[in-house]
Amino acid sequence: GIVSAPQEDSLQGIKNIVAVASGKGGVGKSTVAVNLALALQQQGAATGLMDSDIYGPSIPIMMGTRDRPPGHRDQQILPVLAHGLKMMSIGFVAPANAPVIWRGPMVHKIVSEFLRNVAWGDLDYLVIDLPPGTGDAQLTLTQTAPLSGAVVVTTPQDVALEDVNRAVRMFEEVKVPVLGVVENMSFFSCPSCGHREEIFSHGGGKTAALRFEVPFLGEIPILPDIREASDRGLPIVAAAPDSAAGQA
Amino acid sequence: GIVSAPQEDSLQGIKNIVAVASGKGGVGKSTVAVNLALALQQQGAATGLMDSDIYGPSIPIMMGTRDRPPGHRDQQILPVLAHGLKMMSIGFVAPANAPVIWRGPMVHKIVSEFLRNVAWGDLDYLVIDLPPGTGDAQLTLTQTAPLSGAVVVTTPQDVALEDVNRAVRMFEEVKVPVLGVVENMSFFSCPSCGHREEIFSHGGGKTAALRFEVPFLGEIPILPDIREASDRGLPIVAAAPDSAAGQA
Ligand SMILES: Nc1ncnc2c1ncn2[C@@H]1O[C@H](COP(=O)(O)OP(=O)(O)O)[C@@H](O)[C@H]1O
Ligand SMILES: Nc1ncnc2c1ncn2[C@@H]1O[C@H](COP(=O)(O)OP(=O)(O)O)[C@@H](O)[C@H]1O
Ligand SMILES: [Zn+2]
Repeated sequence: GIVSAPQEDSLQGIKNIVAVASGKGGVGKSTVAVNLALALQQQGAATGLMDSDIYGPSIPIMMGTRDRPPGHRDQQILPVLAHGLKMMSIGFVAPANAPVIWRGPMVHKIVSEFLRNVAWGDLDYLVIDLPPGTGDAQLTLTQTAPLSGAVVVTTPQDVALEDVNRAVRMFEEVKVPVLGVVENMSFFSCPSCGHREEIFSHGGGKTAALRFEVPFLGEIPILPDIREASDRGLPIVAAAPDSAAGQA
Repeated sequence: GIVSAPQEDSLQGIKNIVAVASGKGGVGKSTVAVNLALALQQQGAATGLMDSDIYGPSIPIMMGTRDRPPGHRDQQILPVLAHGLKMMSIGFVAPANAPVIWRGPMVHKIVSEFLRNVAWGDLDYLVIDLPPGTGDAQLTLTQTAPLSGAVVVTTPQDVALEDVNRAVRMFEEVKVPVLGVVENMSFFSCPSCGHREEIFSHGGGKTAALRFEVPFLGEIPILPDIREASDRGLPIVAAAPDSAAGQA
């Protein structure tokens, strides 16, 4: 549930806020966040998706919604609507070919704006795509947004275990329940001969879940379709996020 | 060359400082940084490798040098020596199983310490593995370290173009020459049947180099050997970094 507090005006209609995190970048965290939000929406839940990665917003590209400046009404920002989701991302606001390097305090302000000043309305779930990694920005966000739970995304290799550890510890520190670990890019099956290659190793996500005593939500294999879908902005719903949807 | 300034004591013996950057995480930036440093050292250059990623230091693991606390002498930190390189990383200092979330100003102090207070000695090259992405931390580092040049690492997909754009723009803004773009995970050849799969698309790195008018340094295919080497800490030198070594 949500810790209720008087200043959380635009969050009051939201039943559950789920953060999607990763210990490091490039593991498919945004992909899983998009898939989770879509899976929940397809199960009939009113769902929102907030991109809190101010430096590298990928949600607008993945959802095929570039160049859609959000509207305003009664001093609130209106979320962008696509594929049945209400969304917000700096990618909708800042022009794509004027790359900006925001300084720290500005980033915090923008995220605060997205949480408190976007007309989210009544939602069963708001999925927050955290910035990749477990640094200052992530910690601040977990402390400012009332999170119901968090999903940690990882790739299978040994070196990723420490990253999962850091992410799980961060959520423990701020008392946010870890709903589980998703192992993405779990293996590759050659479309030509069926040979299975564990390009990035295999099983590290499951090992991490057991070791850090959190649920294992499942594996997503390396599928060129997923990358093509992200590139084209036509999201596909991959298998494992259904289990995350079940947990949330 | 290096902009000489009186306070840069421990950097004075260094001829070239090359930063390895990425617009987003997980593209293999640390892998390329390690490979570039090793390639330079194998060509006979006295080379150092500095891990400036305080939140997710991967250099100690990739170089097989965990649990090697650096020594001190005359109030300077001594770099850790391995595979012919002088190295520094927070991973050598902070215990592996006590994940710490450093707050912003502390990160800046640590990086400053690594630059100014490590006994680097006389080096032909110091390779700096920047944190992934193009945020506040990266911009600050490019402004505090006198960089001779930067290499940008990317993966091939369309969505990565914007990330390369941001990285190139950042270096232009601080007047650091971009030595070129490396396209990592460029394609996968099935070891069983030879089928070539462009898992993460192909050619985006080359497109980016042409579009942003910087040299294209080459492609590195997806090789399970690379991932295994990183996991085991026995670095292998991949092909493309030789061209980066040539440029530097
Ligand atoms: N299971 C998968 N198979 C193939 N490509 C994937 C898979 N998961 C993610 N990708 C691709 O990898 C890239 C990085 O994914 P992304 O979700 O942006 O990672 P992160 O948010 O962790 O940085 C994207 O191009 C995405 O489409
Ligand atoms: N060309 C490649 N083929 C296979 N695995 C790779 C390749 N490049 C990097 N990797 C693996 O991908 C993971 C991420 O690489 P890393 O260098 O840590 O990325 P970054 O520094 O950009 O986050 C590591 O496990 C690494 O061994
Ligand atoms: Zn095959």
